Amino acid sequence: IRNPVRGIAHDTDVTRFTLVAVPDKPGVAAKVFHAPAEAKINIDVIVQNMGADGCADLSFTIADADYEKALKVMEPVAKELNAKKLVVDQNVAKISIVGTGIRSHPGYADKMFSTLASEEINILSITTSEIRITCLIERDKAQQAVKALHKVFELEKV
Amino acid sequence: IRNPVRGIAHDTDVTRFTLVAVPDKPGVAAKVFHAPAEAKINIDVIVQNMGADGCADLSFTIADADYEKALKVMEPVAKELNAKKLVVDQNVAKISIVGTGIRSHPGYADKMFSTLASEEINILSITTSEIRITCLIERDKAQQAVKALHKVFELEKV
Ligand SMILES: C[C@@H](O)[C@H](N)C(=O)O
Ligand SMILES: C[C@@H](O)[C@H](N)C(=O)O
Repeated sequence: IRNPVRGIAHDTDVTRFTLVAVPDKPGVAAKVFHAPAEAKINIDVIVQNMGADGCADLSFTIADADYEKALKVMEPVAKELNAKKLVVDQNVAKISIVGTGIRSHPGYADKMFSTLASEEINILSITTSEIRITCLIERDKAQQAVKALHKVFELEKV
Repeated sequence: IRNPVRGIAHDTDVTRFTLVAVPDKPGVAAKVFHAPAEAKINIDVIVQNMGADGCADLSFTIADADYEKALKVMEPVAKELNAKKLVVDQNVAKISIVGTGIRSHPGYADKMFSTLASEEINILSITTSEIRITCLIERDKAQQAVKALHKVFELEKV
């Protein structure tokens, strides 16, 4: 039976911005993402999880080269929204397992997370789609993560 | 020029589980997702954003029909991890804009979020992939959201 995981993707050219504790009400996400859109900054992963006490954290990733530009654009936005803080993390990398079978196979997330756990690699963020499970991890752990995942998912290194 | 957004997808058969404030260290995500994998529960969207004070929130969505089964499986896990709480939200729906052009067009997230904002629909969660921007919103707002997004992205209702 064909391996539902067809590859491991990784990207170390990743900088994460997080606006911590912005108001969790209509219009806030629009305000946050209008600024980088106007500045034509390419945004990759956007993450917002469940809020608490009327606030939520909004994160997004960009290429390292856009850091200065994004900081300039996001600092005033974070202020206007009264964000608790604006956090920038450049020590991140994006690791994904990719395959058409992923979502219908309940064990894949478990398998990916267990593999990173046994390598003692901390998972900083998780998002999924029908064909991909994506984690952010520390940048210096990227090669180790890719190697371990290739082994566990029995893939030829591509 | 072809419309990079080829459709609006929505799903109202969505229940969200969130383990609030679990330890943000290796092995935790694996522990959380091992249990539903063993119980063969199909998991759709997984979200984890940046942690704080050594803890992180882990969320996932399932079909409404799996609620009882998932609750039975997750309650002990939440206890063992000393989660601050286990939150279940059944009043959610998943709305996505789908299209191959999405990630390379900086304005799409802004456009989607602004549309929901002008409908006064609160965005409860956000995740993205190369071809999709997905939001969780309140279930009773799903039809209104789909209608508004179809209009804004100039799509034939499918
Ligand atoms: C936090 C942000 O997503 C807010 N809930 C909004 O709808 O814009
Ligand atoms: C919170 C959880 O993802 C943890 N960081 C882990 O690596 O398992």
